[in-house]
Amino acid sequence: LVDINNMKKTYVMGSNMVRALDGVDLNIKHGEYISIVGPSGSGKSTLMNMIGCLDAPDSGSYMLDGVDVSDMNDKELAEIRSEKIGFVFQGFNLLPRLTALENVELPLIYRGYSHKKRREMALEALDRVGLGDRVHHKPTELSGGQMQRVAVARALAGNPPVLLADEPTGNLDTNTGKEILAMLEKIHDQGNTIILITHDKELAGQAKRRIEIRDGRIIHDEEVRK
Amino acid sequence: LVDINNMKKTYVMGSNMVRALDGVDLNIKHGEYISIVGPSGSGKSTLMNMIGCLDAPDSGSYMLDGVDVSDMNDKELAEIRSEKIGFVFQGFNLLPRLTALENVELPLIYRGYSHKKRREMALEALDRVGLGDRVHHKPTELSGGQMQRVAVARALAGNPPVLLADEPTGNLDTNTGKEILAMLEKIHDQGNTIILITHDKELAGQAKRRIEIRDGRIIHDEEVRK
Ligand SMILES: Nc1ncnc2c1ncn2[C@@H]1O[C@H](COP(=O)(O)OP(=O)(O)OP(=O)(O)O)[C@@H](O)[C@H]1O
Ligand SMILES: Nc1ncnc2c1ncn2[C@@H]1O[C@H](COP(=O)(O)OP(=O)(O)OP(=O)(O)O)[C@@H](O)[C@H]1O
Ligand SMILES: [Mg+2]
Ligand SMILES: [Mg+2]
Repeated sequence: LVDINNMKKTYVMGSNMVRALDGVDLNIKHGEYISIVGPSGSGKSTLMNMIGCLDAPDSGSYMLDGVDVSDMNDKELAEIRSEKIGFVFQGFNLLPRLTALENVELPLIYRGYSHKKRREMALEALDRVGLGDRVHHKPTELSGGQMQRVAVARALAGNPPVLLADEPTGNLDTNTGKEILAMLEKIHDQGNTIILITHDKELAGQAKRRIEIRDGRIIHDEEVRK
Repeated sequence: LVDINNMKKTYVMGSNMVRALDGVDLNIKHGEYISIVGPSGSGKSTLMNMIGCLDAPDSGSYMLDGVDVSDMNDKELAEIRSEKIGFVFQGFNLLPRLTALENVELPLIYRGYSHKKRREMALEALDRVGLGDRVHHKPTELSGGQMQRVAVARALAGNPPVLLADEPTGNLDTNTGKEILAMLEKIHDQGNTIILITHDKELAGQAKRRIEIRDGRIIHDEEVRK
């Protein structure tokens, strides 16, 4: 699924160079359940954005399902993002003027579902994350953990084959976090691929393979469960 | 310090009533170290915003240091917020066009510190949270956990007698979170008051008193440590 070779990303700030990714090699097969861990600022979100085609590296290659991502045009990239990948952003990235329901429906519009079908899928996803009674609230009318759950519902609603989740439970109490964990287990059992950035030990423990990042490099990469 | 009686806050959404705070009684003395826990959406941030004078209840009273908050004018409230209270917001609330350093200096400007003194205090606070090499980055040039730490530094820089921290470690790895924990311990030892909303068991375990909220009501309130 993912084949990344010697990927680098450097930000230049005046005379400073921030090496966000400093030579990353990564190979991910379909159906894997991977956790990415590491200190704050180590490059996890940057790597996730590359995998999700939201950003481009300065050097190195990225083959997604056998196709070189750097050869794709904007239209092809947008198509991949809306059809193949569900993304839970670390900062949620909800649209402030849309309700929870409209936010969750948004990716489904690009996939061509009927209005009736979209509404049904979005309501079901919001119900799954425990927000059935908050569907018409806008982001400013939701608690921090509720906004986070809307972001999760939006990523899951279209049942994407690849789920990229960046800290999906950072604002949730233990019980609600466990419900999200169970949801991810189920999605993985159905054959989907999950790549999860998390600081939560329990969530990380659920994954089958654990990748540890430090200073823009992968320092450990091992199978941890069968 | 804080004396809250039968506080209520209800949001009306069409025909729905969301009782965010449903009759809260709370008494907090100077120098206490309190954790507020409870499920996502239970009313923790709403209560914190009331304590920090950022919001006003529909009914009930709030005496802060013996003065009725509902009697205060905007100028007095602003003064309290900038001089007595340091606030770490759940959503960070950093100004996107200012650097980390400028964001941390902002509350110090209102307190009348000289330019030189402000810069010194802000640099020291950023250094304490491990961001000494990120001071000129804007929020979009920082990782999620780095933004969170800027929010913590901004609250601590002016050494406020009361610290209100809403989920200050949700985006941090365990080690960085422990450093924030140690910082809070130290601030408390110096005699300051800390009120902390957290889902983190370790952070909650550090507090001396634990308040549990559910559906807008306090269901437990007990001393847990000496
Ligand atoms: N402006 C609003 N309009 C309607 N409902 C609101 C509004 N603001 C908050 N709420 C509701 O009030 C309740 C309490 O919100 P609050 O932010 O205090 O929860 P919380 O305990 O901090 O949750 P979390 O742990 O997820 O941060 C939530 O159920 C939320 O949906
Ligand atoms: N636009 C930018 N300009 C300069 N530096 C940047 C920029 N974006 C990110 N960085 C830096 O790149 C590094 C990696 O950032 P990234 O967001 O990938 O970290 P992370 O591992 O996700 O951290 P966290 O756990 O705190 O979310 C950070 O040290 C950050 O300061
Ligand atoms: Mg990140
Ligand atoms: Mg909250």
